[in-house]
Amino acid sequence: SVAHGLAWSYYFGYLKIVLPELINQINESEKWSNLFIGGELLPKVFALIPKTGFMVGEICDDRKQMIYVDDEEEDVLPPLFMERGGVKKRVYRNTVYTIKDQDGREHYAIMEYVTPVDTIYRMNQHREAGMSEDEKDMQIKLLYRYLKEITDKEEDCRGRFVLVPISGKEKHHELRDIMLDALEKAR
Amino acid sequence: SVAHGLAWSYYFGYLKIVLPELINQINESEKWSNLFIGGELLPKVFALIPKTGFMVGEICDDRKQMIYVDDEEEDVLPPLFMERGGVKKRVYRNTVYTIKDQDGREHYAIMEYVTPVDTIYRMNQHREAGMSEDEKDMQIKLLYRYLKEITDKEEDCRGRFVLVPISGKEKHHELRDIMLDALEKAR
Ligand SMILES: Nc1nc(=O)c2ncn([C@@H]3O[C@@H]4COP(=O)(O)O[C@H]5[C@@H](O)[C@H](n6cnc7c(N)ncnc76)O[C@@H]5COP(=O)(O)O[C@@H]3[C@@H]4O)c2[nH]1
Repeated sequence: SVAHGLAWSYYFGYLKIVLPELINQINESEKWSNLFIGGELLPKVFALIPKTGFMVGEICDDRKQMIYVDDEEEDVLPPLFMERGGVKKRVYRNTVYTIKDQDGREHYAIMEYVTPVDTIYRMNQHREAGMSEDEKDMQIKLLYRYLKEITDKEEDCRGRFVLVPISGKEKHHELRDIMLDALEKAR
Repeated sequence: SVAHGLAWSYYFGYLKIVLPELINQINESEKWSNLFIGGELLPKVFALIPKTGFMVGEICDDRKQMIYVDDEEEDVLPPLFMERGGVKKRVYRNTVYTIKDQDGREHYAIMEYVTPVDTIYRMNQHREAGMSEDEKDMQIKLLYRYLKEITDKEEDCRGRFVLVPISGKEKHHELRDIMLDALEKAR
């Protein structure tokens, strides 16, 4: 099925490459290696998977009040360069988000969307790809299930990857609460 | 099917992003904009799809006699930065390969492998993914067919993408001849 291929693709072509190197990328950044040592940054990727399949361009709220990238220079972790299939210096990188709780205290998390969910969303939107609304819902559910299974079992993922299911319709404060909750559970 | 999802993923997550910008990336490089104007570099991506699914790490022959990257600095085209699903400054970039013919004359082509073929190959290698040898062959054939269909029809791909089917077992001089042939046909 579509979801089966996309889940394995995400594992072989991304998680297997990036997760084992995560601590090294963190340690290459002075700001983040300090926060890592202090226990304030977990060496884990929190990956949002929206039920609607809708992947935003940007997670941040623009007024930097709830979830945001504080410093565009420092908060994008140093890149990992790899050659993949003839593409020299292909770049893999993660971004650290700042999450401000209701008391104004700052928390940190490496966050991003589960990219393959965007493929499913667009296949449904694009008539030529021939995927109905019901099939889209089913494939997203399957994608979640397959990824959960793969990342729980595979050595290079365990303890480094947290799937965060969301509706895809959350406002910023709701996303913040979901993330604070996920961070709590992940410690 | 697996191939169906991977083909659309390659289109929505890569070709749709990169191909419309290809001429701009070429023009940002002094070396390559000159060779483009002179008709020696086609603004097309030549994408190898091996029947075995085996994707090499590096296309080059190390003695730089047949297919190689001449200058690691200049031959990797300038990067395209995009934000995708919360990953800030995600990098997309292509590499120009030099292809030396039997008379020692240099030809140029933007080359790489069709990365999703690697997912299929690894699914077959990895027992948990449950893909047999026969299924693998079928999925690679389907991947080729779907990609041919998508890139012939979609506006943002037409004239900018050339699928180059290979066995996956070629020696360097055989790959060179295949590429010289493909370049000829693409003019
Ligand atoms: N968040 C995130 N950051 C990344 O750097 C990244 N790289 C890959 N992926 C996701 O992992 C999976 C496997 O990737 P693969 O390379 O086999 O296929 C990729 C690859 O064939 C092609 N592609 C995408 N980006 C590039 C790129 N920069 N260079 C070459 N090819 C690329 O288009 C496919 C789909 O890409 P995405 O739809 O972005 O999601 C991929 C995919 O779900 C990423 N996800």
